[in-house]
Amino acid sequence: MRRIAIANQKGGVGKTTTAANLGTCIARLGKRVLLVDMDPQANLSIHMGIAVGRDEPSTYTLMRGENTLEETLRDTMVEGLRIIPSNIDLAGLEVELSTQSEGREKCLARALEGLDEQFDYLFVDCPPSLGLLTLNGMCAVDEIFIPLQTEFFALQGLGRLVETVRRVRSSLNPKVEVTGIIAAMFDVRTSLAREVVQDIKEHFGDRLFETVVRKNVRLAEAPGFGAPVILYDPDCYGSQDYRSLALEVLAMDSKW
Amino acid sequence: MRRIAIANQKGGVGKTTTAANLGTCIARLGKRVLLVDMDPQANLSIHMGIAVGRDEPSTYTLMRGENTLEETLRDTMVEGLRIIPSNIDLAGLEVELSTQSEGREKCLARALEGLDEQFDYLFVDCPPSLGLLTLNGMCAVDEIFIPLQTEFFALQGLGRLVETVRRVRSSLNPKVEVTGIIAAMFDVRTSLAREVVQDIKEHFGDRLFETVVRKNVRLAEAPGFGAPVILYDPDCYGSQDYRSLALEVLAMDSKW
Ligand SMILES: Nc1ncnc2c1ncn2[C@@H]1O[C@H](COP(=O)(O)OP(=O)(O)OP(=O)(O)O)[C@@H](O)[C@H]1O
Ligand SMILES: Nc1ncnc2c1ncn2[C@@H]1O[C@H](COP(=O)(O)OP(=O)(O)OP(=O)(O)O)[C@@H](O)[C@H]1O
Ligand SMILES: [Mg+2]
Ligand SMILES: [Mg+2]
Repeated sequence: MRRIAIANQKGGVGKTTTAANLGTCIARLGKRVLLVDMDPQANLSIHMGIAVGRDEPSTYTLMRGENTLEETLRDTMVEGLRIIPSNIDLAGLEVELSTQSEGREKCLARALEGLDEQFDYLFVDCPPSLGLLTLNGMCAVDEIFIPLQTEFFALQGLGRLVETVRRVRSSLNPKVEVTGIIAAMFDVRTSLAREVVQDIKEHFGDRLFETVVRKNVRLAEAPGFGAPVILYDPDCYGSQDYRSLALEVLAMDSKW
Repeated sequence: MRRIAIANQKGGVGKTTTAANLGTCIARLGKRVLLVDMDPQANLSIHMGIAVGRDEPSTYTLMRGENTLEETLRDTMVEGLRIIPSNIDLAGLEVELSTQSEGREKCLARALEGLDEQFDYLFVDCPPSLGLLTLNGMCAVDEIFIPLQTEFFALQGLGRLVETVRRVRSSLNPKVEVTGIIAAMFDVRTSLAREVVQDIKEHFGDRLFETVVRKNVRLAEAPGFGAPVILYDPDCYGSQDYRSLALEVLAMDSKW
C-alpha cells in the first residue's frame, strides 16, 4: 500500500480538494483507496458527503482506541473509495495527547496497522498547522505531497515544512519524504502564477508534478454538493486536471 | 483605542491581506494604527516588508516579557502605521504556555497594556486555528472581524468560530464580540459567490459589511513586493475595495 499525507501548514491551498479529487480519480483507475480526515474542521468528510456526530466512530475514537477500524471505515459514493471521517472531537486530541510523553505522534500509525491487504492507496488530509495532528499524519505514511498555491506566500512557509519533514524522518519515521509538489489553484491569466511555478521548479525540480491544477470554480462548487468534481462536472478543467494528476501519480508506482 | 482581531480558523481566507490593507487604508485616513502579527508564519510582517530574525524583538519576546513594547514596535513604510512583527519563535509559545495554568490566554492583553494613548486602532492578525495564539488575540480585543471566502466551505467552520467567541466572552473577556463579517475574495463571475453572500446575509444581517472585497490578482502580487496594495497599484479593484471598507469601518466609530 502506498501511504501519502497531503500537508501544508499554509491555509486554503487545496489540501482537501486534492485529497478528495485525487483519491477519487485513483479509485476510478481501479485502485482501492482509503482517505483519512485528520482535520477537526472535517472538510474532507463533508466534501465526500459524510457528516459524523459527536461520539460516533471517527478518526478521534479510532486513535483513542474506542472504536475498531471496521467500525470507523465508511463507504463513499465512489466505488473503491472508503474514508475514516472526522469531526470536531479531533480538536481535543491535540491537548489530550500533549500531556502523554511516549508515542503521541504514532497514534494514527498504530491505529492503521494491518491495512496493507485491504487498500492500494492511503491519503491523509492534514489540517493547516504543524501540530500533533499533522505530525501523526506524517508518522503514518511514507510519502508527502505538498499542494502549493501559485501565489507569493506559497514559498514562504515551505522551508519550515521541509525542515519539519526532515526532523520527523530523523527522529520518528525514517521512511517519510516529500515525493510530490502540486501546483494548485493555478490562474492561467496571471504572470504571478507562472513566476511562482518557475520558482518551485528551481527549488524542487523533478518532484513538481507536470500536471498543474488550474483555478476552476467547479472545484469550489463541488463540495457544496458533497461530491468530488468528476461526479459533479466530469468535463470541466478541474476534472481534467485531477484525472491527469492521478495518471502521473500511478506512473510513479514502479518506484514504490 | 478600537481593538480588533481578524480571525477565522479556515485557512487562506484573506486574514493577513485584510490586516495589511485595511490597516493601511485606515492609517491613510489619518488614524494611528498598530498591527500585531500573531501568526508564526509571519505573513503579515513579510507583507509589510519586515523580517525579524530568531531572538530579535518580536511578538514572542514581548509576550514572554523579554522585550518592552518600545523595543518591539517597528515603523512600516506607511505613515502612521506601526507593527509588532512575528517570527517562527512564536510557534513554540503554544507549547510553552499550555503547561502554564493561570492566565495563559491573557499574555498578549497584558503585553499591550498602556497603548490607548499612542494608537487609535489595533488590528491583530490571527493564525488559521483556534488554539492558544488565537485565544490570546481574542482576549486582547473588543471586536472580531471575520473574513469569509465566498465559497462552499466558508460557512462550515463559522458555527465553531462564533461558539468559540461566545465561550471567550463568558469566561475570559466579557467585552469581545463579532462586529464585522467581510465577504472576501469575491469572484464576480460565479453564481456560487453570490449564493454564499446571500447565505451570510441571512445568518449575520447587518454585521456583513456592504463592501465586498473582489478577487483581484494585484492583492496576491502585492505581498511579493513587501507593500500594501494601495502602494503597489493604487487604482486596482483591491485598492478601491479596501479603501471603501476602511470608510465603512470608520463610520462605525460612533458606536465605539
Ligand atoms: N483549483 C481550484 N480552483 C478553484 N477553487 C479551488 C481550487 N482548489 C481549491 N479550491 C477552493 O479553495 C478553497 C480552499 O481549498 P481547500 O479547502 O481544499 O484548501 P485546504 O488547504 O484544504 O484548506 P485548509 O487549510 O483550511 O484545510 C475551497 O473553497 C476550495 O473549494
Ligand atoms: N481578494 C483577493 N483576491 C486575490 N487574492 C487574494 C485576495 N485576498 C487574499 N488573496 C491571496 O490569497 C492568499 C490567502 O490570503 P491570506 O494569506 O491573506 O489569507 P489568510 O487567511 O491570512 O491565510 P492563513 O490562514 O494561512 O493565515 C494569499 O496568497 C493572498 O495574496
Ligand atoms: Mg483542508
Ligand atoms: Mg494569514
